[in-house]
Amino acid sequence: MTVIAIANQKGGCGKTTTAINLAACLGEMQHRILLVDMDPQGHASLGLGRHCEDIPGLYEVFTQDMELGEVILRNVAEGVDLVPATISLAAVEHLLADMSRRERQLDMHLEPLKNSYDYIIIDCPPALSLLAFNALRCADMVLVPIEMSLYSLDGIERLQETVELVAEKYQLDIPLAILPTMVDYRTRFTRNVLREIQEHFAEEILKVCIHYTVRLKEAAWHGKPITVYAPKTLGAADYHRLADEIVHRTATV
Amino acid sequence: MTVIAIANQKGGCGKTTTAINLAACLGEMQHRILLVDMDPQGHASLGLGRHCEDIPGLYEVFTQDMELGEVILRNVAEGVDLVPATISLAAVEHLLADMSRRERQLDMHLEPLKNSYDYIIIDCPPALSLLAFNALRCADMVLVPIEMSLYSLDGIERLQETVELVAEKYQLDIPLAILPTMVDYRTRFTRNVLREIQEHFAEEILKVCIHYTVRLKEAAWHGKPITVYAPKTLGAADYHRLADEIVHRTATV
Ligand SMILES: Nc1ncnc2c1ncn2[C@@H]1O[C@H](COP(=O)(O)OP(=O)(O)OP(=O)(O)O)[C@@H](O)[C@H]1O
Ligand SMILES: Nc1ncnc2c1ncn2[C@@H]1O[C@H](COP(=O)(O)OP(=O)(O)OP(=O)(O)O)[C@@H](O)[C@H]1O
Ligand SMILES: [Mg+2]
Ligand SMILES: [Mg+2]
Repeated sequence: MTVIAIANQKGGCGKTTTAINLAACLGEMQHRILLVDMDPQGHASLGLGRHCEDIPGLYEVFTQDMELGEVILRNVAEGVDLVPATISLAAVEHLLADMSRRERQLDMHLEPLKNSYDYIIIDCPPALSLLAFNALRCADMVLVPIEMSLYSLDGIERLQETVELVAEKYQLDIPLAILPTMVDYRTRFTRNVLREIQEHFAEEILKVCIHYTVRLKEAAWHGKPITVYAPKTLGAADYHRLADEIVHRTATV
Repeated sequence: MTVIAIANQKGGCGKTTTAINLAACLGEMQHRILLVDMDPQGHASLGLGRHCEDIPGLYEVFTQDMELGEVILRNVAEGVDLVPATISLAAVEHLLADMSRRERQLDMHLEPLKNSYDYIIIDCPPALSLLAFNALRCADMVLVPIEMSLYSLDGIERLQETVELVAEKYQLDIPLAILPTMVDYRTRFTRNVLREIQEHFAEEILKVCIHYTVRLKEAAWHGKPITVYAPKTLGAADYHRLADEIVHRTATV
């Protein structure tokens, strides 16, 4: 069983898009997947066509009102279950702050479920908040989507420092895997930034890149993973390739 | 004097890009501009070529160690001063939480400066956090950049509710102005989403749209506003048009 946190404090770099489509691809490979929406925006839920405002989610779990198993939505995609998020999750930040073991809350709630899934994928909010720390604390790997820009490049070093902080504090080893997203090979600027990132982070960068394709935006609009909405397109092929590379990298975990 | 908060909890929709380039355009129109970087990522500072890790910024102001006037960087662009942000600003969330009048801290620090500027522009982090509330609390207008997607559309209603909450609590009137960004007119999907947004939010939407153009990414990479990096391009023209529309809308404030 492998826990993958999809994190980057830079906003809009493809975290949710990657969480949904990686989960869907792994599910189609007959792995059992739990997708955890840790972002109060609730976009991993929305992107799978689930409007979760009026149902219990992670907030009720952190407030000890319900078990994690009780809020899971089954089969939101082939082989994929979902722990939904609602806006009330934003209030958890203050709630957790006063708890003992405040960074381990998610880990503790996931513990009883670890035997029922092959992969647990956690979509993180765009911040190095307590919610994000909870995700890092139980991660076997941190997948970092980055778009091609100065701001994204700037954020990686800071994220690396934060992950190292969490790893040292709890004597863990949490490898980082960097995933270039929204890559438009037609522009020289993008190719130059990609090369810069490949040089700076040669050890962490994945072989696969996700191309910029409007099909991925359309898929989210229709509440479906790309593998269902447009299975024969570049976006679907890229995410299948990502799933293969993740399975290969985590096989030894 | 008008305070404009550039806010949207959706990540990566062009908040920082809009803050920098709107400030630069207003500065070239001979208005006196103060750009306040309220995002711990510090990208409004970085996008103007300033690496601020080792200098005092908003964190030192909120901890009462320095006056706001003491941390201002003068003339980062024509007619534009900057209040920089560093990563330590992230710690302010917890610091403010225990203060009385915790949502008014920024307003109180800006008070003595209000006569020295025509516009104060605040770049917000991608969250409805205490930092963002501080910006909303002192705003005369909230400018909401949105990219063309389901996730962006979903976030606007929630942001509207939050702004109304702040306005009611303090008996203020804080108009919202919606700015479509990264608009690629070549795809049918984008044109459909744009039409949907124009129908849903007919009152709040601005006349100007910012086109998708890689020139804006390049400008940030070189630490310059688009008006300096590529003044004769579409990106610069769009932001000049935005500045005109903002001046027109706020003339009566
Ligand atoms: N490869 C891609 N090609 C084209 N558009 C993409 C691609 N990946 C993501 N997008 C679009 O870019 C926007 C940002 O992506 P997404 O919301 O997944 O990022 P995020 O990191 O989860 O954002 P946030 O920081 O708000 O959580 C969305 O509109 C999404 O549909
Ligand atoms: N009109 C545009 N055309 C092309 N690229 C753009 C445009 N506006 C912004 N970008 C790029 O899109 C990315 C996101 O923009 P930006 O960082 O300004 O958004 P943000 O809302 O401030 O993000 P965050 O939520 O992390 O604060 C950046 O790489 C930026 O250079
Ligand atoms: Mg997201
Ligand atoms: Mg920003």
